[in-house]
Amino acid sequence: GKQIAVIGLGRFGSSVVETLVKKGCEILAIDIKEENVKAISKVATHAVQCDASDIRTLQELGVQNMDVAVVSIGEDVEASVLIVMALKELNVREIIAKAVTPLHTKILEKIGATQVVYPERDIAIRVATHIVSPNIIDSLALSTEYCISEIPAPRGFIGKMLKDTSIRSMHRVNIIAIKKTTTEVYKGKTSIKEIVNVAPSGEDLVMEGDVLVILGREDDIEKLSNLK
Amino acid sequence: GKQIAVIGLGRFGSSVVETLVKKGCEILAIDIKEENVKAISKVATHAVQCDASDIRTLQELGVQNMDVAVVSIGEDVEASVLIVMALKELNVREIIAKAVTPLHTKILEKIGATQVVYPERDIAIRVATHIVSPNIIDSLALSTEYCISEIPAPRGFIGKMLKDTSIRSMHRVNIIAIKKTTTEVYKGKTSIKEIVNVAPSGEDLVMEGDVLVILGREDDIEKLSNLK
Ligand SMILES: Nc1ncnc2c1ncn2[C@@H]1O[C@H](COP(=O)(O)OP(=O)(O)OP(=O)(O)O)[C@@H](O)[C@H]1O
Ligand SMILES: Nc1ncnc2c1ncn2[C@@H]1O[C@H](COP(=O)(O)OP(=O)(O)OP(=O)(O)O)[C@@H](O)[C@H]1O
Repeated sequence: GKQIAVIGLGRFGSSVVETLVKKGCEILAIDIKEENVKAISKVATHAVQCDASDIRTLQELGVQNMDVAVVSIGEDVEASVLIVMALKELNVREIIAKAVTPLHTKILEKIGATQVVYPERDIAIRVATHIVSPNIIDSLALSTEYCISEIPAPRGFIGKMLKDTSIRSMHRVNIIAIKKTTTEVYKGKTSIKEIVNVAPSGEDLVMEGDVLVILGREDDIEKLSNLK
Repeated sequence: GKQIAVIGLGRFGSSVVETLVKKGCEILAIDIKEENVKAISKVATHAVQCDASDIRTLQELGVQNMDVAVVSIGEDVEASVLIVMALKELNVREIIAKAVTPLHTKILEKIGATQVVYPERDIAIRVATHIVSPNIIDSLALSTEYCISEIPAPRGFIGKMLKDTSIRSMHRVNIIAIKKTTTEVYKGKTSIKEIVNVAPSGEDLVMEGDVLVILGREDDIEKLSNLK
């Protein structure tokens, strides 16, 4: 398995450690504050208190042997930059760094981070997109124009067979899959089951509550999702 | 257009304001600190300095007429909870609140937030997934078992026609689209163009650099992405 170091155990760093441990990875968790090291030690394979901006400290910890290092330091931009530079010098192949401003993002990319993440911005974009397009449940962008989106079946489709919805000819999107939700009540307990039809045919009937998984241009998907 | 209030102008709140303004929305931006209000005033339609946990202040600002309110206050969990409760009392239909711990998430849901986001955790999960499955470029989860993912064309597929890859019979995934990247050099300038083939046929040839957009069970996609 990969050898992974996570430096900086704030909310983001700790979440990265927890998720990786759940996935069965061995983690070296590093923070300058003792209480953060203590808090993560129940979860991480190894937890060490030290100043990670000192390259000799990183060498003593064997960080040069790591496949991946995640640097999650926000407030102290200088420290985050020094640490990424030290990791680059130690030839750590994959350096994932968290940025807290657009300028911080550019600097980290320039000095050798192989991937820069900016959580607050990425999720802010997702929230803003949801506010503006509330009928688009989720999306995967394939390119600047095409994406795959999940939308609730438009009202006008309900009760129709797929081949009678003109989804491709008129609405210009391809239907990839249909998600149906079935609610079962058994001995007073309600269980919700999602069934994904991954090979939809023209004869399939669109029902209330169905979610259509469609592929098309972003603006065509937007129009279809806003259909009354 | 929707009337939107964003309360709390830290990194997340400011990014939400900036993205919504870019999308053409009118925003009322609120923060208790004057410098944050000043910083956002170049961007937001209206920017007001006040303590948003006072329901009468929110009423004076007309927040009860808003369609959506975004509450982005992290450090002061009590303030974030009070503000969500005030918004609920004012009958704001959509209340999106940012949480900073799993417990905070539960509390916000219980007291009336219609959507709770936890940016550090969501992006930490994405980063951890990328570390563990580096050959999965991006994914859209359709259900607990099925997802749509983008993977680089496995080496063994290159030079083959789709119908000769056994992608469905042996690898158990459906190919939804193929992304090809073309690099053009014109007058010394290199431009990269992404072409999405949204109707792949059995006769299509898989080439070096292609990205396959596939639909299948998560574990089958994982196996295919790790094929040598
Ligand atoms: N030189 C350093 N060496 C090791 N750890 C450090 C160093 N400087 C800061 N840290 C640690 O990094 C962690 C994250 O830093 P900080 O809280 O500034 O980032 P943040 O981006 O605001 O965090 P969050 O992930 O909570 O959003 C803190 O726990 C801090 O103790
Ligand atoms: N009662 C309040 N009324 C209005 N604004 C407030 C109130 N309490 C805090 N704020 C503002 O909310 C903003 C965000 O708060 P804070 O920095 O605690 O959250 P955060 O989650 O750490 O932020 P970030 O989005 O940067 O991660 C701050 O700018 C702060 O001034």
